[in-house]
Amino acid sequence: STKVIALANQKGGVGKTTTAVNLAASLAERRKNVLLIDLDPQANATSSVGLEKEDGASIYAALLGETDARTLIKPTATKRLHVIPSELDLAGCEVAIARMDNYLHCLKNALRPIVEQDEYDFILLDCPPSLGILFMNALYTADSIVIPIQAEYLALEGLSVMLRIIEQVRAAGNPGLQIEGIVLTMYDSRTNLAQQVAAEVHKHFGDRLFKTVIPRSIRLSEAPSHGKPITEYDVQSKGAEAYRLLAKELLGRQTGS
Amino acid sequence: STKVIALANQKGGVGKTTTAVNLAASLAERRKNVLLIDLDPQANATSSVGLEKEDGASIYAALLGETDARTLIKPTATKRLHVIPSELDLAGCEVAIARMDNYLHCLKNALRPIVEQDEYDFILLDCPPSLGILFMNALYTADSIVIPIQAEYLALEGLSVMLRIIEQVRAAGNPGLQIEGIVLTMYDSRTNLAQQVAAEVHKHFGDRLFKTVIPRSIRLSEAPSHGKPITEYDVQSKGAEAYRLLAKELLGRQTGS
Ligand SMILES: Nc1ncnc2c1ncn2[C@@H]1O[C@H](COP(=O)(O)OP(=O)(O)OP(=O)(O)O)[C@@H](O)[C@H]1O
Ligand SMILES: Nc1ncnc2c1ncn2[C@@H]1O[C@H](COP(=O)(O)OP(=O)(O)OP(=O)(O)O)[C@@H](O)[C@H]1O
Ligand SMILES: [Mg+2]
Ligand SMILES: [Mg+2]
Repeated sequence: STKVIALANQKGGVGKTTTAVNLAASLAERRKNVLLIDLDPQANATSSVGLEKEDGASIYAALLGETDARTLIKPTATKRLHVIPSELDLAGCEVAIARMDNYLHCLKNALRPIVEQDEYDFILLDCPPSLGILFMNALYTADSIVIPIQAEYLALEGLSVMLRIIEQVRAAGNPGLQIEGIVLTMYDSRTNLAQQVAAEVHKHFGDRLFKTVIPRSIRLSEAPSHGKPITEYDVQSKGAEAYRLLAKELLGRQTGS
Repeated sequence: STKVIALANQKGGVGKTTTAVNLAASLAERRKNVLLIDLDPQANATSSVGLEKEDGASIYAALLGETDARTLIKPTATKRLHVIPSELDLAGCEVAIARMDNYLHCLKNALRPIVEQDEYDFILLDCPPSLGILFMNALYTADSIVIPIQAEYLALEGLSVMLRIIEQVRAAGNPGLQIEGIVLTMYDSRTNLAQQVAAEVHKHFGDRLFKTVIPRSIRLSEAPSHGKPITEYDVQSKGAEAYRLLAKELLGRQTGS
C-alpha cells in the first residue's frame, strides 16, 4: 500500500524542502518507488530535482477537479523518484479553493486515483511555510507527518503551534494522522542554543524525535543549484550520509517492516 | 507623514522577523515613532518583543471591519516602539477574507485611521512566509518593501518570484509600491556560496541592495528567547551594530531627509 507523508512545519526555512528531496532520493536508492509532490508555489523542490517550472504543470488543475493528477507525474534523473512539480500559479489556487464547499479535501480527492493504483511505496508532500489552505489540505491527506525543525528558539516556539494544528486536524477530518517523527536539521553541535533546543525537544517528544540528526553542511545548500539531490551531488558527504541514515530509520519505523 | 514598510519575502526563514523587530527597535532608538504589526500567525515578532499571544488581540477583527485597529495597539518595553500583536487565529482569517469582495484591501482599510492620525514615522509590517491573502494585503498597503534575503541559492531563486509579484501588485492596485531595499542576512563571508549570491544580487539590483549586511550571529537568534530586540539584549554585539547601521542607511534614503 502507498503511504502519504507530509513534510510540514509552518515555520519558514527549517529544511522542509531539503528533507523532502533528499529523503525521497534516499528512499529511491533503497529501491522504494517514491512520488514527491511540490505543494509550495516557490517550487523549490521542483528545481532541486532539476525540473523546470512550467505553466499548467502543477497540481492546481487536479485540485479543482479539472484534470487527473496521474497525467501530471514527471520522472526525474533519479531512478524510482517521480515528481508532480509546482509553479507560481499554485498560489492563486488558495482563493479558488477557499470558495469551494469541501475546500479542505481537494488534495485528498485529487490524489485518490494515484493512491488506489498503489504503484508508489511513498508519496512525500513538500509543504509551503504557512497555515493556509494548501498546507491544511496536506494535513487532511497525509497518513503521517515528518516535522523538520531547526535547533533555534523561534523554531521551538513553532513546534507547539504545529502540534495544536495536528490535534485540530485529527479532530476535524483526519483522525488517523500520526507524527512519523521530528528531525533536527542544520544542526551545529558547537552552539549552546542548539544543544538546549535539542534537549528540550527530546524531553517533550522522546522517541518521536528521530535519532538521525542532519548536520549543517554547505554542500546541502549547494546541491539545489545543480538540480540534484545530495546523494548524487556529493555522494560521500556528511549530508548524503545523514539522509541515508534518516531513510533507513524511517523504514525501520514502519509497522511490520 | 507615516510611511508603511513591509518586511516581505515569501521564502521562509530568511530573517524577516529578525529584521522587522531589530530595525524597528533601532529606528525607535533614533527617536522615530514606530508601530510594528505582526501579520504572521506564528507570532514570532510578538514574542520577540516580549509580548504574550492573546486570543482576540491580533489585527483579525480590524481586517473584518469589526473593530478599530487603534484599540489593538500595545506598548512594548522599548520606548517609542508599539506593536499590534498576532495570534494563531489570524490563520483563520484568510478563508474569511477570501470570501469578501474587496479581499485585497482589508488591511489598507483597517490601517487608514492609524495612518491618517499621523502619530508614527514608520509602520513596519512583519509578513508571513507565503503568497497568501495576508501577504498580498501587506503589499497592497505598503508604500515600500524591504526584502531580507539569505545568501543561499534557493533564496536567490525566490527573489525573482518576489519581483514578479511586486510588478503584479503595482499593476493591479498599488502603483506606488517601491522597493526600499534588499538586505543580506545571516551573512557568512567565509563561504563561496555566500559571496557568489551577494555578487549576483549586486549585479541585478545595484543600489537597491543595502550596503549594510547583517552577519550571522548567534546572539541574534538568542535574543527572541529573552523577548528583547538585540539593541537591548546585547547592546555592543555585531548584530546590534549592524541593525543600527541599517536604520541609519534607511533613514538616509528617505527623500528630503
Ligand atoms: N543541513 C543543512 N545545512 C546547510 N544548509 C541547509 C541545510 N538544510 C537546508 N539548508 C539550506 O537552508 C535554507 C532553508 O532550507 P529549505 O529551503 O529546505 O527550508 P524550507 O523549510 O523548505 O523553507 P521554506 O519554509 O521557504 O519552504 C536553504 O537555502 C537550504 O539550502
Ligand atoms: N543574522 C542572524 N544570525 C543568526 N541567526 C539569525 C539571524 N537572523 C535570523 N536568525 C535566526 O534564523 C531563524 C530565521 O529567522 P526569522 O525567523 O527572523 O526569519 P523569517 O524570515 O521571519 O522566518 P519565517 O519565514 O518563518 O517568518 C530564526 O531562528 C532566527 O533567530
Ligand atoms: Mg520549502
Ligand atoms: Mg517571520
